[in-house]
Parts: sequence; C-alpha cells; structure tokens
Amino acid sequence: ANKIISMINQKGGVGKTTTTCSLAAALSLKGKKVLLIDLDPQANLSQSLGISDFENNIYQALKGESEISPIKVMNNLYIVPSSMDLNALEHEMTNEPGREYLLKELLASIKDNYDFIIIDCSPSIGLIALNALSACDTFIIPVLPHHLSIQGLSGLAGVAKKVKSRINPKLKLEGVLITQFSYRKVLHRDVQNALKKHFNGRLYDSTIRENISLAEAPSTGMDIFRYAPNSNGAEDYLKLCEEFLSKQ
Amino acid sequence: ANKIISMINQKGGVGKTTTTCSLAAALSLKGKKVLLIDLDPQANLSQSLGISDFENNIYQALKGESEISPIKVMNNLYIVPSSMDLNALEHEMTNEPGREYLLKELLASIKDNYDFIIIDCSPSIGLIALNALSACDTFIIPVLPHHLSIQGLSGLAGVAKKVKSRINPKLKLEGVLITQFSYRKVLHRDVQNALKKHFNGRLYDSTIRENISLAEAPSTGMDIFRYAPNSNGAEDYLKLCEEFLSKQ
Ligand SMILES: Nc1ncnc2c1ncn2[C@@H]1O[C@H](COP(=O)(O)OP(=O)(O)OP(=O)(O)O)[C@@H](O)[C@H]1O
Ligand SMILES: Nc1ncnc2c1ncn2[C@@H]1O[C@H](COP(=O)(O)OP(=O)(O)OP(=O)(O)O)[C@@H](O)[C@H]1O
Ligand SMILES: [Mg+2]
Ligand SMILES: [Mg+2]
Repeated sequence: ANKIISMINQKGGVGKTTTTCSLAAALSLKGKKVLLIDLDPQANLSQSLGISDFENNIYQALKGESEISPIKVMNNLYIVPSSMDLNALEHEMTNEPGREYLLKELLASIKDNYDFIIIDCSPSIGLIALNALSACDTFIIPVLPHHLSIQGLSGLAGVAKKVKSRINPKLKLEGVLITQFSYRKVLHRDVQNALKKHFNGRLYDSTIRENISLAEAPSTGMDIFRYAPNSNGAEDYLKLCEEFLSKQ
Repeated sequence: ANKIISMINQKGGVGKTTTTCSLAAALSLKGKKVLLIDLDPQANLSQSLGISDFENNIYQALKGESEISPIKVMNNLYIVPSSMDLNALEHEMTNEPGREYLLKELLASIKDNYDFIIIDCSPSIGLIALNALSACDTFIIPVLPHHLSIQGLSGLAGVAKKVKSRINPKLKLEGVLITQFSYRKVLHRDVQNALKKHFNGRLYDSTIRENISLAEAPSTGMDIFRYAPNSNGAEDYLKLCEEFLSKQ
C-alpha cells in the first residue's frame, strides 16, 4: 500500500492518539509493516508505547539535525518519537521557504519501507498539522458523538480543501470514526445520523465503545491488544482495522 | 474579588470549555458579575452560549482594531467571543515587543467592572496561552482521571513557573478539577489519589460526574443550569462553585 495517513482533528480529546496507537497495532498484528510519527509535542503516542528515550525524535529530523531513525516497538511496528521542542517549530520556520513540505521531504526517502505510515497530530491547525496534511495521502478524523466535537469539522474541511488545491492534490479523506460511542444514548445516535448524512460513505460503520482498558493501557506502555486482548476496546479496534483494510 | 482566572490544560478534551461555561453560570446565579473571554479559535465557549455573531471579538481587541465590548449572555454574565483569526495571532505578533502582555493590557481597563473574569484556553501552550497566564491572577486545571491526562501536567507546571518568575509574579494555581469522574472505576480513584498527593490542598474535593446533559447543552446555546437544572451536571458544578467561593 505504501500509504501515509494523518490522524487529525483540532478538537481536543477525541481519540486521535488512542486510534493511532490501536489501529497501528492491529495492522501490525495482521502482518502489515507500520511506521508511526508522533507529531504532538505532548508525546502521548510515544508514552502510550512505552518510549521514554526521545533521542532521535521527529523535531531533530524535521530540522535536518539528524536522520530519521525509527525505534522498533514490536514486530512490524516502528515509531519516530516526539519532542517538546516541536512547540518551537512554528516560530523557527517562519521564514523557511516551503515550510509545509518539511515532513513530506523527510518521509519520501523511507515511505517504501512500510505498508502504512500513520501520523498522530496535536489538537491544533498550525504548521505541524499543515505538514501532516501536505505529507499524507489520506487523513482520518476521529470524533466524539458530541455537539462540540462536530462543530469544528467545517473548519478542518476548509483547511484540507486549501491544502489539496495548493499543496497536495492527491489528499483525500480516508474516513471519519466515532469514538466513545454508546448506542443507548440519543445524542450519540443523533450525531451518528448527522455524520452519516454529511460524510456519506466515509463514516466508518465501526464505532469504538467507551472502554476503561483504553484509558488504562497508556500507563503500561502497551497497545490495547497486548494490555487487554479480550476487552471491548481490542474488539472494536480490530473491527475498525478490518473495515479499514477492506477499503484499501 | 476582581479576580482573573485562566482555565488551562494543553491536553485536549478535559473539560476546559464545559467548566468555564458551567462555573461562570453558577457564579452569575449567585449574584457575581462574570466576564468570559473565549481565547480558543474553535470558539466552543461562544457556541456553547449561543453566540453566533463574532463582531466585536477578542482577536480584534487584542490587535487594537476595536474596543473590548462584551456581549450580555444573561443577568450578570457577559462574554467577549472568539474568532478563527486567533490562529494567525501567533505569527502576526512574532516581532511585537511584550507580545505576552496584550491581554493583560486589554483587561486592565475593565477588570474592576466584574467580580470574576474567566478565560477559556485552547489545548496548546503557545502565545495565546502565555497571554492568558500573564493576564490572570490564578488558573484552574481541569483533568480527566486518565493516565494521558496527567502526563502533561509537569509541562504545564513548568510553563506556569516561568511565567510567574519572568512576567506575572502574582500567578497562583487556583485549583485542579477532575471531570468525568466515576468513583466505581479503580483507574479514576488511583488518579485522584495521585493528584491529591501531588497537588496537596489544591485538588478540589468536588468532582464532576460524566453526565450526558453536559454534552447536550452546547447544542442549545444554554448553560447546564438553564438546560437541565436537575441534572447531575448542574448539581456537581453547583457544588464546585460553592467550594470555589469558599476558597476566595
Ligand atoms: N474508547 C475509549 N474509551 C475510554 N477512554 C478512551 C477511549 N478513547 C480514548 N480514551 C481516553 O480518552 C482520553 C482522550 O483520548 P486521546 O488522548 O486518544 O485523544 P486525542 O484526540 O489524542 O487528545 P489530544 O487532543 O489531547 O491529542 C485519553 O485519556 C484516552 O485514554
Ligand atoms: N462531565 C461531563 N460529562 C459528559 N460529557 C462531558 C463532560 N464534560 C465535558 N463533556 C463533553 O466532553 C467533550 C470535551 O469537553 P470540553 O470541550 O469542555 O473540553 P475542552 O478541554 O474544552 O476541549 P478542547 O481541548 O478541545 O478545548 C465535550 O463534547 C463536552 O460536551
Ligand atoms: Mg493525542
Ligand atoms: Mg475547549
């Protein structure tokens, strides 16, 4: 596939990191070779996979201070960790020509070594998010089934449209995923129906139920399949992975 | 009191907007005059209170293009709405001397008209967050009782310490609030105990339970007390308000 995917939504706490980590782990268990890029200065993805050594991180690679050298997490799963210094990137690159292409350039030389590269983004629409949208083939938007979570989607769509027309003509929406979904709640079903109408075939049929194991797993440094293989979280992300693969 | 309070946590989706909106509404019902500042370009706070006209927004006031002119939401409750343009502020102010003091300057002339001014922040630690921490007397940190939510607290504490020593010597932590808390979940109790040890007397005894009414209210443009006065959300935020006032 050699596909690069950004996990993006400027709304906070919608499950970007949890979905990046869980989908990547599921893909690697199915024999796909996956590289993760942690573009969030909070480094939640790196922490969730037990990485505490941020030696060769994505900030140094974007600045050209070091080669990209992924850390092996487990069979078929690699990561380039984050750094707090990413917070400074936006300022440092103010006058850099083509500053939106830094990540695309970086990934070009290693893209063919992986089936999928998945980029976890921070909750913002700044230079870092623009780099992700410029470098990727498609993007996934996780959402909570809440009003505030769907409010910002038109803003994100507007940015994606500009990136597509000016920087990355092949950019497409991979899918929209509802996380922490409970079929019993009227609000959740209402939001699901609204998203179905708005995104047509791009809303995943698979939804992710609320599951405490997903909130516990990051403290162990293990993905959901290693931490709680029989949990609802593992079951739901496996289903998502199968639906995702069926659409490749 | 004439107190300015920032609601801040770079972790996304922890309840910053919900707490700003609900605490402010509770304070206004108790006869306090409250001004809200929506510093998040997503404008979730403005939307939650039914404001759709962003004429006199905080971006224009920070740029000096217009006077600050709050919109009345209801008795004792006013708001200066957000603007998408806030995303550009960081770049536009790159070379502005004392760019962290813009908000402090703006609020100085109106501070005495209100008992409390509460600033809702976006999930980031950039120029906008620095303006909030420079302008406020104290700050409140909402957290989810999850591992990922407490990971970033040391980063936030580090930034607050620098602001205190270089820009705003009076800056203090008002309190830490656990949202979407369920006493039955072991993870939640573990996180609560860890926060109690770490923050000493600054962790609020009051916690906010998960309550679907809080996620529904924003679509109506009403705060929780007008939308669902008998809900757990209204009860919990009323208790928080009383604990908050007892500590003034
Ligand atoms: N299905 C789920 N059930 C229970 N908890 C979940 C679920 N998905 C995510 N969480 C928890 O909810 C919180 C938010 O999820 P996560 O950090 O993945 O969101 P995010 O969009 O990456 O946040 P940010 O905007 O800060 O980057 C985390 O503490 C995570 O552990
Ligand atoms: N106690 C609660 N029970 C149920 N839902 C809640 C509760 N508190 C907040 N929510 C919902 O959870 C989501 C996240 O809350 P909110 O938007 O207030 O967080 P935030 O920290 O302001 O997010 P951001 O980082 O994007 O600014 C919202 O959809 C909100 O409606
Ligand atoms: Mg994240
Ligand atoms: Mg918010």
